[in-house]
Amino acid sequence: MLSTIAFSNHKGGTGKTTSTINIAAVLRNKGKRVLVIDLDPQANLTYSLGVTGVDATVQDWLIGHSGLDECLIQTEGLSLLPASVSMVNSEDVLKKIPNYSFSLKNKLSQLDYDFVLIDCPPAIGSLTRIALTASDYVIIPMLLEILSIQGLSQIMKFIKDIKITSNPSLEILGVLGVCVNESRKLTSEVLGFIDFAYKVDVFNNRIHNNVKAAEAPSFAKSVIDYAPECTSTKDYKAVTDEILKKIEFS
Amino acid sequence: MLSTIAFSNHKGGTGKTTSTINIAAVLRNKGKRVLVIDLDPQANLTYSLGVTGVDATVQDWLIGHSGLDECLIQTEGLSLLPASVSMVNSEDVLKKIPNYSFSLKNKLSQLDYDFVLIDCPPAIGSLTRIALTASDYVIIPMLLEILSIQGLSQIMKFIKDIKITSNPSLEILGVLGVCVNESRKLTSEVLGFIDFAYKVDVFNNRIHNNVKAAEAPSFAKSVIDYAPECTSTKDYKAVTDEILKKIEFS
Ligand SMILES: Nc1ncnc2c1ncn2[C@@H]1O[C@H](COP(=O)(O)OP(=O)(O)OP(=O)(O)O)[C@@H](O)[C@H]1O
Ligand SMILES: Nc1ncnc2c1ncn2[C@@H]1O[C@H](COP(=O)(O)OP(=O)(O)OP(=O)(O)O)[C@@H](O)[C@H]1O
Ligand SMILES: [Mg+2]
Ligand SMILES: [Mg+2]
Repeated sequence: MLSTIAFSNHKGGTGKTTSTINIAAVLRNKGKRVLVIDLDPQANLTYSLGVTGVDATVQDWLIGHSGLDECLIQTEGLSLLPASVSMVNSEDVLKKIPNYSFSLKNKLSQLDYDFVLIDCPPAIGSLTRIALTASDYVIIPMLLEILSIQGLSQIMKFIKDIKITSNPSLEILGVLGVCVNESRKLTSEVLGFIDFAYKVDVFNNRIHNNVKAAEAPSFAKSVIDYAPECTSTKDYKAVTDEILKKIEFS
Repeated sequence: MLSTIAFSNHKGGTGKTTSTINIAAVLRNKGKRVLVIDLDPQANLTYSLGVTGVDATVQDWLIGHSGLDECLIQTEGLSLLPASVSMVNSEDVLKKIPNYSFSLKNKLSQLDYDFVLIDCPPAIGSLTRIALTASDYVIIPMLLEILSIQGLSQIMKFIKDIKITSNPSLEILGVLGVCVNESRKLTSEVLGFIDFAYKVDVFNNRIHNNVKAAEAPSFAKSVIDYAPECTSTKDYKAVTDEILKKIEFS
């Protein structure tokens, strides 16, 4: 039973990439077959898995320029469809495909995994559109700060538009607090505001601020593999269990 | 003597917006006439200055759809050319202008300020291209973390391309460390790596992690006005003095 989950937020630096790689690693450790897709020209997810010098990107696969076997990379027990900075031309390139919004959805239907996790760029554009059109669920990672609330507003409008135009069954699994410092007054104020102003679930578990999560990419590993006992690993395990419960009952 | 400075980084959440508003406020307090331009469809800068319900954006002005008087807003002692989420269509809209890369440069030549500060989106696209083409200087705000190094690499390649194709006199004023925690080993490792791997100046002064900087937007003020005695204010004053020295001797 394939579940496709997008990690999306217009706001930059909210833990989209860090959440994609770490939730993927927890699922892998539970024996799930996981494909991660890097849809960001920054290619942080690709880099975090130790992959450099990418010739064939996920965009090349989508436009039919390269076959799956040329693009797909096995790394750290995960399958990866990588990105590279060549994808900064995505607005021009992808829109040439007829019905481009559905390009990823159509291609994914040929694949066989338990979970597909999609890392989105900090932009409301064609890459995020194809990710959300292809997904069963979207998780919105965010810092619990003021400017993040503006980003939440924008991504939720965009999700609403996607549900109307190309994917009525897209479900928001929830807002995921990332890099959280519980002792800040700002943290509880932002949570209270989200509760008051938005009809959206917020994950009970949060990912706390922990330098191990920021160090892991230089070891080309998830923090789950780099520091199995640290707070970030415990946090991501708890969040992944919460995701599995939500999916089970959705 | 007009100095135009872009705050740019492909990486998300690196303090581009926070640096634009706070350095603008410090310059204003020194009696400079400052125009800030929000070139990000997220419109965080616009929001941080208490401006909502924007009808005419900087993009409308650039494409000749609205006059300067319809777009320009006076707020907190600064002039602002605002953004809104309508600018997510910038790739399509701007590229219709002949020689679009020069659109901002040409329009700015009619204006009379001491400083123009441009807040860029976390993207290497048409908005960042017009910003860098119009600027004398670029500052690269970054977190001192691993994934930021990848962003630095990408933005420096892009700056090199801009210098060749549209703005040979563009100068990198420097990399600005933002949200810095000096006690982390990661901080000094990243600084050491930048020093070793890149021919780029790094500001001696850094902006340290301080919750006041994150709280300020909810008061529609710069942190300079919101919390004049806090660490972030002292940091931004020191950085602004460093900018003025660098410009004087460049
Ligand atoms: N729990 C955490 N604790 C400390 N640092 C973290 C944590 N999660 C992520 N980081 C760091 O914060 C920065 C931003 O995280 P990340 O790159 O995952 O965000 P993003 O939303 O994918 O950013 P972008 O919008 O640029 O794609 C990175 O340097 C990352 O290593
Ligand atoms: N010195 C600081 N201390 C603590 N928090 C900070 C500091 N500077 C910025 N922040 C917070 O960090 C987050 C990211 O900052 P900011 O929005 O300025 O980055 P950005 O590079 O403009 O992001 P984007 O790529 O989304 O445009 C914001 O919530 C901001 O309030
Ligand atoms: Mg990312
Ligand atoms: Mg910004």
